Amino acid sequence: MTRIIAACNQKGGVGKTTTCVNLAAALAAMEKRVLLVDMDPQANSTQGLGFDEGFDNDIYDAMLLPEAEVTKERIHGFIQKTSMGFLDLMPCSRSLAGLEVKLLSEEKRERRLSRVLESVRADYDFILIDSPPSLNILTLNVLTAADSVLIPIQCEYYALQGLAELLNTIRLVQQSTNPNLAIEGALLTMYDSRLNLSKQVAEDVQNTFSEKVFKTIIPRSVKLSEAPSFGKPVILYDVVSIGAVRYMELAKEVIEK
Amino acid sequence: MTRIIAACNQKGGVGKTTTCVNLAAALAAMEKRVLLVDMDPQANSTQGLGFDEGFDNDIYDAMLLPEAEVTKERIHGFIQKTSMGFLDLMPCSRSLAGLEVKLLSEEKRERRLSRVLESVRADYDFILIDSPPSLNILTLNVLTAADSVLIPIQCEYYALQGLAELLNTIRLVQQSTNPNLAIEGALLTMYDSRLNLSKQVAEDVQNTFSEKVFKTIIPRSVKLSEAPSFGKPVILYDVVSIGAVRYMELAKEVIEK
Ligand SMILES: Nc1ncnc2c1ncn2[C@@H]1O[C@H](COP(=O)(O)OP(=O)(O)OP(=O)(O)O)[C@@H](O)[C@H]1O
Ligand SMILES: Nc1ncnc2c1ncn2[C@@H]1O[C@H](COP(=O)(O)OP(=O)(O)OP(=O)(O)O)[C@@H](O)[C@H]1O
Ligand SMILES: [Mg+2]
Ligand SMILES: [Mg+2]
Repeated sequence: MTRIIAACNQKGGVGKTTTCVNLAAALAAMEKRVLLVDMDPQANSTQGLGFDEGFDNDIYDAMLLPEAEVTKERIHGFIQKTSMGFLDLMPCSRSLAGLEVKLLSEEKRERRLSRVLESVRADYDFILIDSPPSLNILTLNVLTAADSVLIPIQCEYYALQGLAELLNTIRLVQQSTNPNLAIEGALLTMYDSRLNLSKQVAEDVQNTFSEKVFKTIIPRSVKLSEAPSFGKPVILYDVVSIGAVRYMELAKEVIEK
Repeated sequence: MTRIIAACNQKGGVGKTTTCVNLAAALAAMEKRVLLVDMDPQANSTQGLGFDEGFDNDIYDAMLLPEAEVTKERIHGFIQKTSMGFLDLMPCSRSLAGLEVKLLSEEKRERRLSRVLESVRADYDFILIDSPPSLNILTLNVLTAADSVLIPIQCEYYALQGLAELLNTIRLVQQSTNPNLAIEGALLTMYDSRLNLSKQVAEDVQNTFSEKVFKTIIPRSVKLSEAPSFGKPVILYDVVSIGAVRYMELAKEVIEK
């Protein structure tokens, strides 16, 4: 049973891309068939897996296809194999930022991503979606297409402030375009056990999300921020680093849920 | 001669808000009259100065006023005094996210912020504008209203990737809505002298921006991330911390340019 999980949080720089790339690689290392979908025009997930040029066919083109052309064979033409077996990527480029204007007058514009992913859902165990730091039509498409939302929360003050707005948006989507949308969990990122601030944020998050907080906590780790410059997930860059270990633990937790 | 400086970078979490709040406070400590304008619907600059409820009148309402009503007296009704002399705030709230839809069919929609700020420009020495992590109508308004752009660059790999896109957008604005827009400079943030990654990024930024890189570098500093939870700029939270010292140095550099 395929699970489509979106990493969402409109606060910038909280670890959405880092979580998508490394959780996807960890699940693939456990021989789960994984598709990573990059829905952020910054294309950081695409870069994090080592791709850097614009593809002729990317998620932007797939979302603009007429409904009749959205078939499994056609959509697989937009998907790239990565250096890891079991891990595929649906890349994006800056042109994705132009989707908002292009879709304005279209019907069911918030379901474009959903119909693309449904056509290939059966070929994967997990589909992970990276989203931009905003609550716009791209994020609406992501929340409409997903079965559940994984919320990365940086252990910082400003990152806490935006949670109410995010939960509000999730509720609105549940009442309109995606009644089955669930919360996969809140993931604490860039945690530094030496800092009071990290402990305070962790406590607040536990109070807000209670049992929905992942037991796995991702600490601040240099290897995690170095790995993208080599175009590799951290388990291929430094498999014994704390970042690699924790994302493997997170993958186990996600599988067992 | 008033200078309107915008902090812009569509990459999330690079230090836009931290730079706006602390540079504004440092300039005010040097008895420059400063207005900080929060143009990010997350309202982090508003929170960073200790305000947390939605105001009846904020930047959203000011931008929707009919042109004839945009007068100095009227706009000062949208401006809040802060706990620091010489520092005023034009707050925002989440409703700002709705401006995009509201302005769609309006003429000169990218000039709404500019006409608001021009009405009070003479009352300040510096007007600093915090922007959201995206290149949308809000950021377009910010770039159209500004005299120059200060680009915070986090010393991380992903933060480098988005620079070409940002410089591209600045060029487009210079060719259309704001021919006089200049680059104030690139500011290295969250620099950690122990990390190769920080040194590599700093080198790349020097190569891209050459003399336009601020001599002042902002190191990673816990006091900078703790200060917002007390609703204070870092110079009021811990004036001897390295974060406070560096933002004071940055203020001097900005004044001398
Ligand atoms: N646990 C960690 N330890 C150290 N650095 C990290 C960690 N997680 C992420 N980073 C680094 O912090 C920066 C922000 O993370 P990332 O880009 O994944 O966040 P994001 O939420 O995707 O940002 P955006 O909002 O721009 O999409 C990146 O440079 C990344 O390499
Ligand atoms: N020099 C620094 N040292 C330590 N922490 C910092 C520093 N600068 C910023 N931070 C922290 O890093 C996080 C990101 O910074 P900030 O929110 O200012 O970035 P931003 O670019 O405004 O983010 P967004 O894209 O969401 O608007 C915040 O929690 C902030 O407190
Ligand atoms: Mg990202
Ligand atoms: Mg900000």
